[in-house]
Amino acid sequence: NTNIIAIANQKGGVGKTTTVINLATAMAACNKKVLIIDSDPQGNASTGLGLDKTVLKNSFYDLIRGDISINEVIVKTQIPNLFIIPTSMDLAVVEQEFVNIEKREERLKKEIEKLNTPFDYILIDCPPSLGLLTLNALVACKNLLVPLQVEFYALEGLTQLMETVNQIKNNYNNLLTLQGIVLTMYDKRNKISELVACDVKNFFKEKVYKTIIPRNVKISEAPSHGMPILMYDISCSGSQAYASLAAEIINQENKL
Amino acid sequence: NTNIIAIANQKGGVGKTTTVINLATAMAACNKKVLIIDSDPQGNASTGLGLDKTVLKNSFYDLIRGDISINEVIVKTQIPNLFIIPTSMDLAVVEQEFVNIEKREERLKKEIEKLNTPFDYILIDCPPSLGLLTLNALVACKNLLVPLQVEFYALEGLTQLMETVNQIKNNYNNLLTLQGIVLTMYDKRNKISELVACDVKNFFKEKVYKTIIPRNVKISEAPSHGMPILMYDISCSGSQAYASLAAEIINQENKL
Ligand SMILES: Nc1ncnc2c1ncn2[C@@H]1O[C@H](COP(=O)(O)OP(=O)(O)OP(=O)(O)O)[C@@H](O)[C@H]1O
Ligand SMILES: Nc1ncnc2c1ncn2[C@@H]1O[C@H](COP(=O)(O)OP(=O)(O)OP(=O)(O)O)[C@@H](O)[C@H]1O
Ligand SMILES: [Mg+2]
Ligand SMILES: [Mg+2]
Repeated sequence: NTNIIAIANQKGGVGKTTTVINLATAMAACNKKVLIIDSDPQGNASTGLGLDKTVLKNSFYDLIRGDISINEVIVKTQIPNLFIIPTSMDLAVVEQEFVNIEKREERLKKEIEKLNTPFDYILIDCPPSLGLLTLNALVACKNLLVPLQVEFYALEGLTQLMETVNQIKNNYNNLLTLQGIVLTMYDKRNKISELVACDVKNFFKEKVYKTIIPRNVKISEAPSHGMPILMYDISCSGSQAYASLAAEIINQENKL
Repeated sequence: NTNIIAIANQKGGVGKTTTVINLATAMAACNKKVLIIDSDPQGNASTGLGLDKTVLKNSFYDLIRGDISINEVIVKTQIPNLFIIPTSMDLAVVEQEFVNIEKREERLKKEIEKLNTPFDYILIDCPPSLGLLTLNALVACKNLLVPLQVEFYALEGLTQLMETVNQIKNNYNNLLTLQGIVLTMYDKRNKISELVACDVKNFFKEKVYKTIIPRNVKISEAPSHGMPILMYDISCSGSQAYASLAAEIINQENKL
């Protein structure tokens, strides 16, 4: 009964990694058992949680190649109830390596099915592209969460993302549904923020979470200390927002 | 004697497109003839200059497939001296289509060699990945310009980018050199900005441009009007910064 959520958007720098780390931490604080899968070769989710990528024994790369079982590659984080499958730089070559491999888009899905430990949530961090790694996440997941930076260019990419999701739903994963869109880096002083927020709410209606993540300097400071925002500064607006988003998502489940 | 510059960084949202559009406009204002090549399937450079991607006759996709000559796909922009090869969404499929094609990394380079019109500068906007499209840009160019957002995660990606550049220099394009690093979205109120700026200057020394692009709300408003910042609001700090960057790059050439 695990809810597997892919956090994806091919537009870069919209807050995918920040949302994965902080939403997962807030869910873990609500006593949910959470696994983060870092499928971005940049490995920002691993670093942002304080892992040293240079000393990793195993990583997501070994998992997707089939060299190691999912139960051996999961590591604890410093947060109770929160675990991670970390990634290292060698993941960058996987797109070239997997070119002629059968069913290359299902490798992550097949691995997740072998999990021994029950998790309440699995959150998959995706790279800023619609290539093989994001495809694997969208095939393996049940729900898609889209962080959307309230900026003009970010709005433009949404149509392309939704088209890709429909293709995947029709060809690979008929379970895939849009769980919701979370607006990020909202800045009251920037009139574009309100324009984009209105556009998105008009189009996607109740799919847009009520919680809006504000632009908050503390959020961008936390990763340099290897901590999620809820650990770095629990009282700031960023922490409050991610805690409220976690509550909204958990309550959304209870209603279903 | 054209200076072909790739603007690349696999980290997303660091200001690649914003730098391409506004640097190109500032160079055109200095009476340089400039061509922008939009090789990002998101097509933000095309939209940010006011082009309607849905009515494009031809695009970068047709060029890289070899269906049209480079001299036929170039269009004027509303800025004198500034031209663009626009892109549309269908470019997203090129990574899959080109999988088994010979010398697929040299296609852009081969096309640029056929140009009839002399340009002073060619600026290539890249997607946030180190895949085939960025590879084509790095093989075709003479210089690399790296926009670096002054944020912790952006710093992390720099090592990976430099490793890729060395590989390309050794295997495909021995002309490729790092022209410079431009710090973007600098915010004096954010202590990370200064930390990251110091780190980068210590490591890359004179390769870091003196001009630093400040975080400036007007820069994020301009694309929604289909205009570069120098057209949208010439007096704001963003315009001044990109004008000063253009001067710095043009003077760098004169010294060589
Ligand atoms: N609400 C926020 N307020 C301030 N800064 C933020 C906020 N959310 C994210 N950031 C910062 O903005 C940058 C981009 O965020 P992040 O790296 O999470 O985006 P991403 O979508 O994962 O990027 P990529 O596309 O490269 O994977 C980071 O430096 C992060 O610290
Ligand atoms: N100096 C700045 N001040 C304020 N906003 C900025 C600045 N530079 C860029 N932006 C905004 O930040 C967002 C990211 O910039 P941009 O899209 O140019 O980055 P990118 O690296 O091209 O992203 P991608 O990786 O998706 O291609 C855009 O919405 C842009 O308008
Ligand atoms: Mg990320
Ligand atoms: Mg861009």
